[in-house]
Amino acid sequence: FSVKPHPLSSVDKVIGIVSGKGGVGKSLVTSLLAVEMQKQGHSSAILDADITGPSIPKAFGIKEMVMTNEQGITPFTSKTGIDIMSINLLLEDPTDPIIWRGPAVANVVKQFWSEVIWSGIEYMFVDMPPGTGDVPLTVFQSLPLNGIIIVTSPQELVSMIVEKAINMAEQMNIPIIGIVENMSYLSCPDCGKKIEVFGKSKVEEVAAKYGLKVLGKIPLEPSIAALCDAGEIESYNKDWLKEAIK
Amino acid sequence: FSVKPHPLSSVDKVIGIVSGKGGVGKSLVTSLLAVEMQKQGHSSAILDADITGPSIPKAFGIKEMVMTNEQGITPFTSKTGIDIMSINLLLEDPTDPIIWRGPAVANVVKQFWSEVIWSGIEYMFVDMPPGTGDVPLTVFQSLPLNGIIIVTSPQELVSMIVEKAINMAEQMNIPIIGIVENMSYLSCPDCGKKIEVFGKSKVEEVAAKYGLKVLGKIPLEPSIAALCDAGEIESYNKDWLKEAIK
Ligand SMILES: Nc1ncnc2c1ncn2[C@@H]1O[C@H](COP(=O)(O)OP(=O)(O)O)[C@@H](O)[C@H]1O
Ligand SMILES: Nc1ncnc2c1ncn2[C@@H]1O[C@H](COP(=O)(O)OP(=O)(O)O)[C@@H](O)[C@H]1O
Ligand SMILES: [Zn+2]
Repeated sequence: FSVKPHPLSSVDKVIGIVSGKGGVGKSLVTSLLAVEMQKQGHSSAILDADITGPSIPKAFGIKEMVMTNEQGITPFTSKTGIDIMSINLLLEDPTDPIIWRGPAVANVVKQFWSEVIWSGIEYMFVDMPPGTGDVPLTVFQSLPLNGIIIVTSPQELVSMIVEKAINMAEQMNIPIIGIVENMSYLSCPDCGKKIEVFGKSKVEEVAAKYGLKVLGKIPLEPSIAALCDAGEIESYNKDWLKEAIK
Repeated sequence: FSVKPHPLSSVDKVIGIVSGKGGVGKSLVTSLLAVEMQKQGHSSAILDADITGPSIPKAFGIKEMVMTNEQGITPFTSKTGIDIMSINLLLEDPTDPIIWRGPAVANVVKQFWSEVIWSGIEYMFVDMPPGTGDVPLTVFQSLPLNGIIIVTSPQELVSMIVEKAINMAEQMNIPIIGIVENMSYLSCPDCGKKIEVFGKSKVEEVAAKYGLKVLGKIPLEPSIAALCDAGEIESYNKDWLKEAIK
């Protein structure tokens, strides 16, 4: 692997979080994994390479990144101690339609790896750009990933997209840690009915078909969307992902 | 505008359907607009340029495209008579991670415009690639769009992304017809409670802020997801978009 980390950095494991389509909750799952891991006492970090929108900075309530000191760039540290660098916070004006081609994104990601001082990190979660096209492929190639976690929603359509993500991981020779299904169902707050908005969960079948581990199933919850909008994802306290962090 | 349509083609209006992030239901809204228009007796078509996944072919139950005769390429015609061409049906193996850069997508879209015989079409809806980056911008530049419709979900985050889409349309000098909010709420099938999964709808405020028309608000409905998975979106019969088709 060509790009060396900053001399003062120490990162044990780098895990890429991928999805076929946008909007299935990949950035949310990245956030929840880092929050859970940090709560369990493992020093965690997030490298946000998802250029489709500022989901991560928004979920953690980050308005701007304070970046440099004499030794190098230091990441933003969240309320519970998670170190975060986001490509979305580099954009001058986030409402300016940006032209990010694959190589430009990969260069920024490489700089995040080689110029930022990540100190004493056990788990770094990388929020990858969605899909399996040009941009995610170049990001895959610019980081020393130890494994990937695939995020999917219950709909049938997505399982074909899951196959694309599996093919990509196999082509890059990176192990798949497992699969998380998000938006599995919604429980009515008044009468408790379990509503399967996007159809019956198929994650067990899809996981069995490809020999993957199901790391968790997260329901649709208004409180999750509200915490993301308020920048308070660190105060979410359900443990849908307890399997994942083992 | 440089690219001429096929000599035997006739298309009155071309409308681009855009969204900031993937997964807000842009392909679904494109499908419902074409279905509604066709029902009202206006001959409609869909040009699917969204490379992030086969949402359109899936929703209409299209397995393969029968393409050519001696005069040129003919689109697929759906059960209710909508003409459809999808970039997703051109891919050899949809599970192969594809590398679609901006120019490659734009070339295919230009071919769909110049080599396909679109006969007697009043409204063509173009399902644009999501976002405001390289790929959607090049597609914008390769079709004679008469206007765009922005699809958004209620979350606060998305309104910043809506601004990006507005900036893009203004830079390209294309009028914005209006904005559709999708996944506005979910009604519990047992007790009827209106659950605002992604927070209170903000579409009126966002529309007022930018002087846009609200063309419709579509709730989250399990029947919509089920019809998409079954390839039967043409049998959806609610009229959430009746404002839009005026
Ligand atoms: N389980 C869930 N319950 C409620 N809202 C969710 C859930 N998962 C995701 N969301 C919301 O949906 C939006 C899209 O999620 P995001 O993580 O940004 O998707 P992606 O990264 O796949 O594009 C976010 O704003 C988030 O708040
Ligand atoms: N209002 C809705 N109710 C239920 N399911 C929906 C709704 N809108 C979209 N979906 C489902 O969500 C998935 C994502 O929608 P899609 O139109 O593909 O999004 P986009 O084109 O923005 O990526 C689709 O499979 C669709 O069936
Ligand atoms: Zn209920």
